[in-house]
Amino acid sequence: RSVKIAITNQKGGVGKTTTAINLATSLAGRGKKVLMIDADPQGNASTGVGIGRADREISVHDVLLSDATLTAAAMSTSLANLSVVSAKPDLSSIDIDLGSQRDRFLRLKRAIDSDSGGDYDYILIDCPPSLNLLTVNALTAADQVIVPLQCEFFALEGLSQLLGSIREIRNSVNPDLKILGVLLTMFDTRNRLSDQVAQDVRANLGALVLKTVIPRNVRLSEAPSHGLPGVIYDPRSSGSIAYQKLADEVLHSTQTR
Amino acid sequence: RSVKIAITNQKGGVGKTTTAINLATSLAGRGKKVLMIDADPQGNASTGVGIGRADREISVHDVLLSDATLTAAAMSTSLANLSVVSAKPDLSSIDIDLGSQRDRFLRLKRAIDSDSGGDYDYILIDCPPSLNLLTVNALTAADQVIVPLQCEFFALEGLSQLLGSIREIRNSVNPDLKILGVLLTMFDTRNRLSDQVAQDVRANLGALVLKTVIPRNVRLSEAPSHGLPGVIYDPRSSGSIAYQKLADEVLHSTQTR
Ligand SMILES: Nc1ncnc2c1ncn2[C@@H]1O[C@H](COP(=O)(O)OP(=O)(O)OP(=O)(O)O)[C@@H](O)[C@H]1O
Ligand SMILES: Nc1ncnc2c1ncn2[C@@H]1O[C@H](COP(=O)(O)OP(=O)(O)OP(=O)(O)O)[C@@H](O)[C@H]1O
Ligand SMILES: [Mg+2]
Ligand SMILES: [Mg+2]
Repeated sequence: RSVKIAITNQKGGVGKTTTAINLATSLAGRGKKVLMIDADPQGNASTGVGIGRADREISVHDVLLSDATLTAAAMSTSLANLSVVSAKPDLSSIDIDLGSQRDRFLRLKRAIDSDSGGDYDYILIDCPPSLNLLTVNALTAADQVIVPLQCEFFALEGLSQLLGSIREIRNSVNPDLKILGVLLTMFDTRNRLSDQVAQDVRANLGALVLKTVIPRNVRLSEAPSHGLPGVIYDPRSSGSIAYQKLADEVLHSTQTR
Repeated sequence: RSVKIAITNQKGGVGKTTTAINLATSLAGRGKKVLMIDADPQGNASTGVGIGRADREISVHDVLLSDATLTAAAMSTSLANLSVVSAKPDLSSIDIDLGSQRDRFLRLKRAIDSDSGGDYDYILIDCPPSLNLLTVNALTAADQVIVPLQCEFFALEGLSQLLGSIREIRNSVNPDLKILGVLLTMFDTRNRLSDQVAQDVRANLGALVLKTVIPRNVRLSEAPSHGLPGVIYDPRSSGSIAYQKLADEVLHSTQTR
C-alpha cells in the first residue's frame, strides 16, 4: 500500500541525500505518512533530519542482518509525519557480514513487506554512491526509482550503466520496478555546462526526465549543519521551492497510477 | 622507487577524480614520469585525459583479476610523461570476481611492485566513493594518501571514519602508509559555509591540511567534456593555478623525504 521509492546513482555527490531529505519532508508536509530509510553507511540522511550519532540505536544494519523489524528501527523526527531508519558506520561491513547468504539481496524487501506496523504512504530509500549490495537491496525492495543527475559532464558517464542495472533488476528479482524519473540537480543558470547537459539528457531520455529541475542553491547545503531539511531551514529559497514542486510532481505521478 | 599516492574519500563528488587528473598532469608537466591508475568503475579519470571507452582494452580489472602486468595495461596519453591504466564498467563486479581469495586485497600492490617496466616517478590511484575492495587495494599499494575534502557539511561527516580506516590499513597490511594531506576542494569564496568548514578542519587536523586550497571553478568541470585536464584546457583559470600549486607542494613534500 506504500509507494516505495529508491533514490540512487552510483556517481557520487549528485544530490541523492539532499533529494531524499527534502522530498521526504515535503511529502510529510502535505500530510503523507513518510518513512525515510538511510541505506548509506555515511549516515548523511539521518544527520540531515537532525538525528544525532548517539541516538541511532537500532539501525538499517540491524534490519538487514539480525531481523530487527522496521517498526522497531523507525525513529520519529521533529517533523510531523516523518520517521527515519537511521544508518551507522557499521553498515559499511554489510557485504562481509551477509557473505554469500542466498537471500542477501532480498533482506530489505522482506523487512518492508513483512512490517505491518508503519502504514506509510511513502517509503524513501537513500542509497550510497555504488552499485553494491545496499543499492541492490533498495532496488529490489522499491517499486519506483528516482535518479538524481548533477548537471555536469562526469555525471552523464555513469547514467547508461545505472539504467542498465535497473533493467537487470526489473528483469530478474523485481518486475514491478519503474523509473519514476531522472531529476536534474545543481542546475546553475550562470554556466552553460548545465544547459548543455540538460539538453543532452532530455534528447536521450525524453519524458523520463522529471519536469522539476533543482537549482544550485547554497541554502540547501547550509541546512544540514543546522540538522534541518532545506525546506524547513529556508522554505522560500530557490532550492526549497523546487523540492516542494518535486513533491507535487511525485504525488501526481504516484497517486494517479 | 616511485612515490605511490592513493586519492580517496568515500564521500561522493568531492573532487577525487579532478584532483587525480590535474595533479597527474601537473607533475608530468614538470618532467616527472607519471602513471595514473583509474580504480573507479565509472572510469571518469580515463575519460578526463581523453581515453575513449572503445580504446580501453587491458584495464585495471585485468590487472587485478588475470594478472595482466601494469606495463601491458598502461596506455600513453596525448600528454607527455603521463600514462594511464584505464577502468571499464566490468570493474564493478570485482568484489564478486575475487570472491574470498586470500590475497584479494594485495592484488594491486603485487602488480605495482612486480612491474619493473614503468620506472615511474609518481603513481596516482583514483578511488571510487566507497571503502570497498578497490579502495583497500589502493591503500595497501600506496605509500601516501591525499584526501580531497569538499568544503561542505556532509563531507565532514565521513572524515573520521576514513581516517580510522587508513589507520587500520597502516596497522595491518601497510605500515608505511602516510597521509600526505587533506586537500580542501571546491572552496567557494562567495559563501561562508566554505570558510566554516575550512576553519573546522584546520582546527581538528592542523598540519594535515595541505596549504593549497582548490577554489570552485567552472573551468575544471567543463574540461572533461573536451577530454582534457583542466590545467591544459584553461591553464590560467583559478582552478588550474591551484592544481599547479598543489603539484609544487606535493613535489616539495615527497622529494625531501
Ligand atoms: N541543489 C543544490 N545546491 C547546492 N548544493 C547542493 C545541492 N544539492 C546538494 N548540495 C550539496 O552538495 C553536496 C552533495 O550532495 P549530497 O550529499 O546530497 O549528494 P549525494 O549524491 O547524496 O552524495 P553521496 O554520493 O556521497 O551519497 C552536499 O554537500 C549537499 O549539501
Ligand atoms: N574545484 C572544482 N570546481 C568546480 N567543479 C569541480 C571542482 N572539482 C570538481 N568539480 C566537478 O564536480 C564534480 C565532482 O568532482 P569529481 O568527479 O572529481 O569528484 P569525485 O570525488 O571523483 O566523485 P566520485 O565520488 O563520483 O568519484 C565533477 O563534475 C567535477 O567536474
Ligand atoms: Mg548521500
Ligand atoms: Mg571520481
